[in-house]
Amino acid sequence: LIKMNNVFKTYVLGEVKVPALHAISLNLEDNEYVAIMGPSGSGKSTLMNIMGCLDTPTTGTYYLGRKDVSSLNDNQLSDIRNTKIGFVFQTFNLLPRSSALRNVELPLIYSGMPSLKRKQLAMDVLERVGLNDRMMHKSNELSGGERQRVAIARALVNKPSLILADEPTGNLDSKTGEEIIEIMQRLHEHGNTIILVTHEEYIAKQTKRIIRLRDGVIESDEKKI
Amino acid sequence: LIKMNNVFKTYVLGEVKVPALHAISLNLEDNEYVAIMGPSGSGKSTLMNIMGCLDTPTTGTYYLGRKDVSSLNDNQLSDIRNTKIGFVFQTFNLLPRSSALRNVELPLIYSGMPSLKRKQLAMDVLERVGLNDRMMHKSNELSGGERQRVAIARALVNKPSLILADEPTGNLDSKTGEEIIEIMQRLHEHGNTIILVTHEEYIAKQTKRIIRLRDGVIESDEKKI
Ligand SMILES: Nc1ncnc2c1ncn2[C@@H]1O[C@H](COP(=O)(O)OP(=O)(O)OP(=O)(O)O)[C@@H](O)[C@H]1O
Ligand SMILES: Nc1ncnc2c1ncn2[C@@H]1O[C@H](COP(=O)(O)OP(=O)(O)OP(=O)(O)O)[C@@H](O)[C@H]1O
Ligand SMILES: [Mg+2]
Ligand SMILES: [Mg+2]
Repeated sequence: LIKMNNVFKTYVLGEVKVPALHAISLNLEDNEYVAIMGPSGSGKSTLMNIMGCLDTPTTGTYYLGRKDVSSLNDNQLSDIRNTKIGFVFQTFNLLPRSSALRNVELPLIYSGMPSLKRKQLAMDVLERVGLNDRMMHKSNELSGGERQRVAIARALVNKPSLILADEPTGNLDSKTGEEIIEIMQRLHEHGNTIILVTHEEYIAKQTKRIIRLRDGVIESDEKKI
Repeated sequence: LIKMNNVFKTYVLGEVKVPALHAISLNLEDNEYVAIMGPSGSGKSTLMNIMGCLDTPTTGTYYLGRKDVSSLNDNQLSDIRNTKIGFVFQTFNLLPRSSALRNVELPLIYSGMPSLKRKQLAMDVLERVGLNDRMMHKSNELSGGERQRVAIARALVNKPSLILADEPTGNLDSKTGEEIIEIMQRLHEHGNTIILVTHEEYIAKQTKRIIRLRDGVIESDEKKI
């Protein structure tokens, strides 16, 4: 499903170059359940952004489902991002003055789903993440962990085959965090491919493969038997 | 230092009332080191905002240093917030297009410190949180955990006597998180009062008192001997 070959990502700030990723090569099959770990600033979100077609490598190639992503045009990329990939951002990226419900409906509006059906689907997934009685709150009228769960619900509502979740439990107490990981586990059993950035070892232990980054390189890549 | 008596906080959204805090009474002395824990949505950030003079109770009284906060005017409140309290927000609240250095200088600009001295102080505290080579990055050019550390640095730079940190390690790997807690520990030994919201038991165990919230009420309040 995912094939990266010798990917480099360097940010350029005026005269300064920030080498965020260095010689990253990896292969991920369909239906894998992967944790990405590493110190703050080691390149995890940068790697996730490239995998999620939100950013492009400086050099190197990235194949998603055997298509060379650098050969796709903006419309094709937008379509992949909205229908095939569910992305939970580290900083949520919700519309602050729209309700939780509206935020979760957005991917379904994009895919043209009729209004009654999309409301029902959005409500179902909000209920699954425990936000049944917070649906009408605007996202700036929610707690940090509630916003995080709206971001998770929005990523899942389209039932995307690839789920990229960047520290999805960072703002959650351990019980609520485990409920979220339970949802990820079930999606994995249903055939979805799940990639989680986490800094919690107990979460990484529940996945099937742990990739560790350090200073922009892959330090280790271990599959569970 | 902090005395809350029968504090209630209810948010009003049109016709809906959200009772975020219910009958909260607590006393905190100078130089305490307190953890506040509880499920997502239990009222922790709401409590912190009232303690930090960023919000007011719906009913009940709040004394800070024996002054009734509800009797203070805007200028007095602003002065307390900027010189006596250091607040690390759960969502950082940095200026996205200003550098890490500028963000950390802000409280010192407010207190009228001369430019050379304030740059030095800001650089020192950024170095202490491990951001020595990220000082000139704008905050939207930083990783999640780097932004969190800028928010921490900004809260500490004025050497405030009361530090309120709302989930300061939520976006940090465990090693970086421990370095931050180490800084808090040292400030506590120097006489500062520290209140941390955390959902990590290993962090709460290092404090001297754990207050647990559930559904807007204090469920337990335990001091270490
Ligand atoms: N501006 C607001 N308007 C309406 N309700 C709000 C507002 N801010 C927070 N709430 C509600 O008040 C309750 C308490 O919120 P608070 O942010 O204090 O929770 P918290 O304990 O910090 O949660 P978390 O661990 O998820 O950050 C939540 O259920 C939330 O939905
Ligand atoms: N837009 C940008 N411009 C310049 N440098 C950047 C930019 N975004 C990120 N960086 C730098 O690239 C490095 C990797 O960033 P990245 O966000 O991938 O880290 P991360 O592993 O996700 O960290 P965290 O655990 O703190 O979220 C960081 O050192 C960061 O300062
Ligand atoms: Mg990150
Ligand atoms: Mg909170």
